[in-house]
Amino acid sequence: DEPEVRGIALDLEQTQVSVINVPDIPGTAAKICKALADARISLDTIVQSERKHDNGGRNISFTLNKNDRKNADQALEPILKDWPNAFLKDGNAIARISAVGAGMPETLGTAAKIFRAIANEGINIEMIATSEIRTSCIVAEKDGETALKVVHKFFGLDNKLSH
Amino acid sequence: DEPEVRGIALDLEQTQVSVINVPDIPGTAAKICKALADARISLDTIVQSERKHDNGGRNISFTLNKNDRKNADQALEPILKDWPNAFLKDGNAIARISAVGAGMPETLGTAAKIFRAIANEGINIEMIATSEIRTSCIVAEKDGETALKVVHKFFGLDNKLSH
Ligand SMILES: C[C@@H](O)[C@H](N)C(=O)O
Ligand SMILES: C[C@@H](O)[C@H](N)C(=O)O
Repeated sequence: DEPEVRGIALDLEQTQVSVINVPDIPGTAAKICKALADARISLDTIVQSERKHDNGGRNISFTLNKNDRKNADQALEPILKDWPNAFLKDGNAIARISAVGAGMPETLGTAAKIFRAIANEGINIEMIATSEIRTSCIVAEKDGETALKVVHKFFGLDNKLSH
Repeated sequence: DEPEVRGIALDLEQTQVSVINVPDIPGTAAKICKALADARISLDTIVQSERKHDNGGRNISFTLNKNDRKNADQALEPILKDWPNAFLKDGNAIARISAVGAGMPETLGTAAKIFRAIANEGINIEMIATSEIRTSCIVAEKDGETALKVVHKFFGLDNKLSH
Protein backbone atom coordinates (compact mmCIF):
# COMPACT_ATOMS: atom_id res chain seq x y z
CA ASP A 1 0.00 0.00 0.00
CA GLU A 2 1.85 3.04 -1.31
CA PRO A 3 2.13 6.16 0.86
CA GLU A 4 0.38 9.15 -0.62
CA VAL A 5 3.58 11.16 -0.53
CA ARG A 6 6.92 9.41 -0.62
CA GLY A 7 9.33 12.30 -0.42
CA ILE A 8 9.31 16.03 -0.17
CA ALA A 9 12.25 18.09 -1.35
CA LEU A 10 13.22 21.69 -0.84
CA ASP A 11 15.46 23.34 -3.38
CA LEU A 12 16.98 26.65 -2.35
CA GLU A 13 19.48 26.78 -5.19
CA GLN A 14 17.09 27.76 -7.95
CA THR A 15 16.35 31.16 -9.40
CA GLN A 16 13.32 31.97 -11.52
CA VAL A 17 13.47 33.63 -14.91
CA SER A 18 10.77 34.37 -17.47
CA VAL A 19 11.12 35.06 -21.15
CA ILE A 20 8.38 37.62 -21.64
CA ASN A 21 6.29 38.03 -24.78
CA VAL A 22 7.79 35.40 -27.07
CA PRO A 23 6.18 34.52 -30.43
CA ASP A 24 3.48 31.92 -29.97
CA ILE A 25 4.56 29.81 -32.93
CA PRO A 26 6.05 26.33 -33.27
CA GLY A 27 9.73 26.35 -32.46
CA THR A 28 9.79 29.07 -29.83
CA ALA A 29 9.89 26.77 -26.82
CA ALA A 30 12.35 24.46 -28.56
CA LYS A 31 14.74 27.31 -29.37
CA ILE A 32 14.76 28.67 -25.82
CA CYS A 33 15.32 25.28 -24.21
CA LYS A 34 17.95 24.26 -26.77
CA ALA A 35 19.95 27.47 -26.33
CA LEU A 36 20.04 26.93 -22.58
CA ALA A 37 20.90 23.24 -22.89
CA ASP A 38 23.73 24.06 -25.30
CA ALA A 39 25.10 26.40 -22.63
CA ARG A 40 25.00 23.45 -20.19
CA ILE A 41 22.17 25.08 -18.25
CA SER A 42 19.73 22.62 -16.72
CA LEU A 43 16.17 23.77 -16.46
CA ASP A 44 14.25 22.45 -13.52
CA THR A 45 10.69 23.71 -13.70
CA ILE A 46 9.39 24.97 -17.05
CA VAL A 47 5.99 26.63 -16.97
CA GLN A 48 3.94 28.05 -19.79
CA SER A 49 0.37 28.94 -18.98
CA GLU A 50 -2.41 29.37 -21.51
CA ARG A 51 -2.30 33.18 -21.18
CA LYS A 52 -1.43 35.37 -24.11
CA HIS A 53 -0.35 38.98 -24.37
CA ASP A 54 -2.49 41.38 -26.37
CA ASN A 55 -0.16 40.89 -29.33
CA GLY A 56 -0.59 37.13 -29.03
CA GLY A 57 2.80 36.55 -27.43
CA ARG A 58 3.41 34.21 -24.53
CA ASN A 59 5.63 33.97 -21.50
CA ILE A 60 7.74 30.95 -20.74
CA SER A 61 9.13 30.71 -17.21
CA PHE A 62 11.72 28.37 -15.88
CA THR A 63 13.89 27.85 -12.89
CA LEU A 64 17.59 27.20 -13.11
CA ASN A 65 20.48 26.95 -10.74
CA LYS A 66 21.55 30.33 -9.38
CA ASN A 67 25.10 29.70 -10.59
CA ASP A 68 23.82 29.32 -14.16
CA ARG A 69 21.92 32.60 -14.21
CA LYS A 70 24.83 34.68 -15.48
CA ASN A 71 25.25 32.38 -18.49
CA ALA A 72 21.59 32.48 -19.43
CA ASP A 73 21.69 36.02 -20.86
CA GLN A 74 24.52 35.11 -23.20
CA ALA A 75 22.84 31.85 -24.17
CA LEU A 76 19.53 33.49 -25.04
CA GLU A 77 20.87 36.70 -26.59
CA PRO A 78 20.99 35.42 -30.20
CA ILE A 79 17.38 34.26 -29.98
CA LEU A 80 16.06 37.35 -28.24
CA LYS A 81 17.64 39.46 -31.01
CA ASP A 82 15.08 37.92 -33.40
CA TRP A 83 12.18 38.73 -31.11
CA PRO A 84 12.04 42.51 -30.67
CA ASN A 85 9.24 42.46 -28.09
CA ALA A 86 10.71 39.71 -25.95
CA PHE A 87 12.92 40.15 -22.91
CA LEU A 88 14.20 38.29 -19.87
CA LYS A 89 12.72 39.07 -16.49
CA ASP A 90 13.99 37.78 -13.17
CA GLY A 91 11.60 36.66 -10.50
CA ASN A 92 12.17 37.25 -6.81
CA ALA A 93 14.28 34.85 -4.75
CA ILE A 94 12.53 31.51 -4.61
CA ALA A 95 12.37 28.15 -2.92
CA ARG A 96 10.99 25.15 -4.76
CA ILE A 97 8.98 22.54 -2.87
CA SER A 98 8.21 19.30 -4.61
CA ALA A 99 6.45 16.22 -3.38
CA VAL A 100 6.68 12.93 -5.17
CA GLY A 101 4.16 10.29 -4.40
CA ALA A 102 3.69 6.86 -5.79
CA GLY A 103 0.23 7.10 -4.30
CA MET A 104 -0.50 10.44 -5.87
CA PRO A 105 -2.36 9.64 -9.08
CA GLU A 106 -4.79 7.43 -7.18
CA THR A 107 -5.07 9.73 -4.20
CA LEU A 108 -7.32 12.69 -4.77
CA GLY A 109 -6.43 15.97 -3.22
CA THR A 110 -2.72 15.59 -2.53
CA ALA A 111 -1.97 18.93 -4.18
CA ALA A 112 -4.82 20.50 -2.19
CA LYS A 113 -3.28 19.23 1.05
CA ILE A 114 0.16 20.50 0.18
CA PHE A 115 -1.21 23.92 -0.79
CA ARG A 116 -3.32 24.01 2.39
CA ALA A 117 -0.35 23.19 4.63
CA ILE A 118 1.60 26.01 3.00
CA ALA A 119 -1.33 28.46 3.09
CA ASN A 120 -1.91 27.84 6.79
CA GLU A 121 1.48 29.42 7.44
CA GLY A 122 0.45 32.52 5.50
CA ILE A 123 2.93 31.60 2.76
CA ASN A 124 1.93 32.68 -0.74
CA ILE A 125 2.31 30.23 -3.62
CA GLU A 126 4.04 31.99 -6.49
CA MET A 127 4.09 29.29 -9.18
CA ILE A 128 2.71 25.81 -9.63
CA ALA A 129 3.80 23.06 -12.00
CA THR A 130 2.11 19.87 -11.01
CA SER A 131 1.56 16.54 -12.68
CA GLU A 132 0.00 13.27 -11.53
CA ILE A 133 3.19 12.00 -10.00
CA ARG A 134 4.66 15.18 -8.64
CA THR A 135 3.33 18.33 -7.00
CA SER A 136 5.78 21.16 -7.40
CA CYS A 137 5.30 24.73 -6.28
CA ILE A 138 7.38 27.80 -5.72
CA VAL A 139 7.30 30.10 -2.72
CA ALA A 140 9.46 33.02 -1.68
CA GLU A 141 12.95 31.86 -0.72
CA LYS A 142 12.56 33.06 2.86
CA ASP A 143 9.51 30.78 3.25
CA GLY A 144 11.17 27.64 1.91
CA GLU A 145 12.26 25.99 5.13
CA THR A 146 8.92 26.66 6.81
CA ALA A 147 7.01 25.31 3.81
CA LEU A 148 9.09 22.13 3.84
CA LYS A 149 8.53 21.67 7.56
CA VAL A 150 4.76 22.09 7.44
CA VAL A 151 4.30 19.86 4.42
CA HIS A 152 6.36 17.15 6.12
CA LYS A 153 4.25 17.52 9.24
CA PHE A 154 1.02 17.37 7.26
CA PHE A 155 1.95 13.99 5.81
CA GLY A 156 3.50 12.63 8.98
CA LEU A 157 6.96 12.60 7.45
CA ASP A 158 8.53 14.74 10.18
CA ASN A 159 11.44 12.40 10.64
CA LYS A 160 12.32 11.85 7.00
CA LEU A 161 13.54 15.25 5.85
CA SER A 162 15.10 15.24 2.41
CA HIS A 163 16.93 18.13 0.80
CA ASP B 1 22.73 3.13 -18.11
CA GLU B 2 19.27 4.73 -18.00
CA PRO B 3 17.57 5.73 -21.26
CA GLU B 4 17.02 9.45 -21.53
CA VAL B 5 13.30 8.91 -22.02
CA ARG B 6 11.66 5.81 -20.66
CA GLY B 7 8.08 6.28 -21.74
CA ILE B 8 5.94 8.75 -23.59
CA ALA B 9 2.23 8.95 -23.01
CA LEU B 10 -0.58 10.63 -24.91
CA ASP B 11 -3.72 11.56 -23.05
CA LEU B 12 -6.71 12.49 -25.20
CA GLU B 13 -9.20 12.38 -22.35
CA GLN B 14 -8.29 15.66 -20.70
CA THR B 15 -9.90 19.04 -21.02
CA GLN B 16 -8.26 22.28 -19.95
CA VAL B 17 -9.87 24.83 -17.67
CA SER B 18 -8.53 28.05 -16.14
CA VAL B 19 -9.79 29.94 -13.14
CA ILE B 20 -9.16 33.49 -14.25
CA ASN B 21 -8.20 36.36 -11.97
CA VAL B 22 -8.21 34.71 -8.56
CA PRO B 23 -6.93 36.51 -5.45
CA ASP B 24 -3.17 36.11 -5.12
CA ILE B 25 -3.26 35.35 -1.40
CA PRO B 26 -2.47 32.26 0.67
CA GLY B 27 -5.30 29.77 0.49
CA THR B 28 -6.53 30.43 -3.04
CA ALA B 29 -4.82 27.47 -4.68
CA ALA B 30 -5.70 25.23 -1.74
CA LYS B 31 -9.40 26.15 -1.91
CA ILE B 32 -9.67 25.50 -5.64
CA CYS B 33 -7.90 22.15 -5.48
CA LYS B 34 -9.81 21.05 -2.36
CA ALA B 35 -13.19 21.88 -3.86
CA LEU B 36 -12.38 19.81 -6.94
CA ALA B 37 -10.96 16.93 -4.90
CA ASP B 38 -14.07 16.90 -2.71
CA ALA B 39 -16.13 16.53 -5.88
CA ARG B 40 -13.96 13.50 -6.76
CA ILE B 41 -12.35 15.40 -9.63
CA SER B 42 -8.72 14.46 -10.28
CA LEU B 43 -6.51 17.21 -11.55
CA ASP B 44 -3.76 16.13 -13.86
CA THR B 45 -1.69 19.14 -14.81
CA ILE B 46 -1.89 22.23 -12.60
CA VAL B 47 -0.13 25.31 -13.91
CA GLN B 48 0.25 28.72 -12.35
CA SER B 49 2.71 31.04 -14.00
CA GLU B 50 4.29 34.08 -12.39
CA ARG B 51 2.05 36.46 -14.33
CA LYS B 52 -0.38 38.75 -12.57
CA HIS B 53 -3.38 40.68 -13.75
CA ASP B 54 -3.37 44.47 -13.38
CA ASN B 55 -5.40 44.08 -10.19
CA GLY B 56 -2.81 41.62 -8.84
CA GLY B 57 -4.96 38.55 -9.52
CA ARG B 58 -3.63 35.32 -10.96
CA ASN B 59 -4.82 32.53 -13.20
CA ILE B 60 -4.62 28.90 -12.21
CA SER B 61 -5.06 26.38 -15.02
CA PHE B 62 -5.56 22.68 -14.77
CA THR B 63 -6.52 19.74 -16.86
CA LEU B 64 -9.13 17.24 -15.81
CA ASN B 65 -10.93 14.33 -17.36
CA LYS B 66 -13.55 15.42 -19.88
CA ASN B 67 -16.20 13.46 -17.99
CA ASP B 68 -15.52 15.52 -14.87
CA ARG B 69 -15.91 18.90 -16.56
CA LYS B 70 -19.63 19.18 -15.90
CA ASN B 71 -19.10 18.70 -12.16
CA ALA B 72 -16.37 21.31 -11.94
CA ASP B 73 -18.73 24.31 -12.21
CA GLN B 74 -20.81 23.08 -9.32
CA ALA B 75 -17.73 22.25 -7.26
CA LEU B 76 -16.18 25.69 -7.74
CA GLU B 77 -19.33 27.78 -7.57
CA PRO B 78 -19.24 28.43 -3.78
CA ILE B 79 -15.65 29.63 -4.02
CA LEU B 80 -16.14 31.75 -7.12
CA LYS B 81 -19.04 33.49 -5.36
CA ASP B 82 -16.47 34.99 -2.96
CA TRP B 83 -14.27 36.22 -5.79
CA PRO B 84 -16.30 38.68 -7.85
CA ASN B 85 -13.63 39.14 -10.54
CA ALA B 86 -12.88 35.46 -10.99
CA PHE B 87 -14.45 33.15 -13.54
CA LEU B 88 -13.93 29.78 -15.21
CA LYS B 89 -12.69 29.69 -18.77
CA ASP B 90 -12.42 26.60 -20.96
CA GLY B 91 -9.46 26.04 -23.19
CA ASN B 92 -9.70 24.50 -26.64
CA ALA B 93 -9.67 20.73 -27.08
CA ILE B 94 -6.31 19.40 -25.99
CA ALA B 95 -3.97 16.46 -26.04
CA ARG B 96 -1.39 16.02 -23.31
CA ILE B 97 2.00 14.57 -24.14
CA SER B 98 4.24 13.57 -21.29
CA ALA B 99 7.63 11.96 -21.28
CA VAL B 100 9.08 10.36 -18.23
CA GLY B 101 12.74 9.70 -18.13
CA ALA B 102 14.90 8.22 -15.45
CA GLY B 103 17.74 9.76 -17.38
CA MET B 104 16.15 13.17 -17.59
CA PRO B 105 17.69 15.13 -14.72
CA GLU B 106 21.19 14.13 -15.81
CA THR B 107 20.50 14.58 -19.50
CA LEU B 108 20.48 18.17 -20.62
CA GLY B 109 18.09 19.20 -23.27
CA THR B 110 15.45 16.48 -23.16
CA ALA B 111 12.66 19.06 -23.05
CA ALA B 112 14.32 20.90 -25.94
CA LYS B 113 14.33 17.72 -28.02
CA ILE B 114 10.70 16.97 -27.27
CA PHE B 115 9.66 20.53 -28.12
CA ARG B 116 11.77 20.42 -31.31
CA ALA B 117 10.23 17.14 -32.47
CA ILE B 118 6.77 18.66 -31.98
CA ALA B 119 7.71 21.99 -33.57
CA ASN B 120 9.08 20.27 -36.67
CA GLU B 121 5.55 19.10 -37.42
CA GLY B 122 4.29 22.66 -37.22
CA ILE B 123 2.42 21.81 -34.02
CA ASN B 124 2.06 24.67 -31.55
CA ILE B 125 2.74 24.04 -27.86
CA GLU B 126 -0.10 25.49 -25.84
CA MET B 127 1.01 24.81 -22.26
CA ILE B 128 4.07 23.44 -20.54
CA ALA B 129 4.45 21.96 -17.06
CA THR B 130 7.81 20.34 -16.79
CA SER B 131 9.94 19.11 -13.95
CA GLU B 132 13.26 17.29 -13.75
CA ILE B 133 11.67 13.88 -14.05
CA ARG B 134 8.85 14.61 -16.45
CA THR B 135 8.32 16.81 -19.49
CA SER B 136 4.67 17.50 -20.00
CA CYS B 137 3.15 19.72 -22.64
CA ILE B 138 -0.21 20.36 -24.18
CA VAL B 139 -1.04 20.65 -27.85
CA ALA B 140 -4.30 20.92 -29.73
CA GLU B 141 -6.26 17.68 -29.52
CA LYS B 142 -6.10 17.16 -33.29
CA ASP B 143 -2.29 17.21 -33.09
CA GLY B 144 -1.97 14.69 -30.27
CA GLU B 145 -1.39 11.50 -32.23
CA THR B 146 1.14 13.15 -34.53
CA ALA B 147 2.98 14.67 -31.57
CA LEU B 148 3.19 11.26 -29.88
CA LYS B 149 4.46 9.65 -33.06
CA VAL B 150 7.21 12.18 -33.69
CA VAL B 151 8.41 12.26 -30.11
CA HIS B 152 8.60 8.46 -30.10
CA LYS B 153 10.55 8.56 -33.36
CA PHE B 154 12.92 11.22 -32.03
CA PHE B 155 13.91 9.01 -29.11
CA GLY B 156 13.96 5.79 -31.07
CA LEU B 157 10.98 4.41 -29.19
CA ASP B 158 8.90 3.76 -32.31
CA ASN B 159 8.01 0.26 -31.26
CA LYS B 160 7.11 0.98 -27.65
CA LEU B 161 3.97 3.09 -27.93
CA SER B 162 2.22 3.71 -24.63
CA HIS B 163 -1.18 5.34 -24.17
C1 LIG C 1 5.14 29.77 -26.88
C2 LIG C 1 5.70 28.49 -27.40
O1 LIG C 1 5.42 27.42 -26.53
C3 LIG C 1 5.19 28.13 -28.79
N1 LIG C 1 3.77 27.97 -28.78
C4 LIG C 1 5.89 26.87 -29.29
O2 LIG C 1 5.24 25.99 -29.74
O3 LIG C 1 7.06 26.73 -29.20
C1 LIG D 1 -2.80 32.30 -6.65
C2 LIG D 1 -2.57 31.33 -5.54
O1 LIG D 1 -1.58 30.40 -5.89
C3 LIG D 1 -2.19 32.00 -4.23
N1 LIG D 1 -0.95 32.72 -4.39
C4 LIG D 1 -2.08 30.96 -3.14
O2 LIG D 1 -1.11 30.93 -2.44
O3 LIG D 1 -2.91 30.14 -2.96
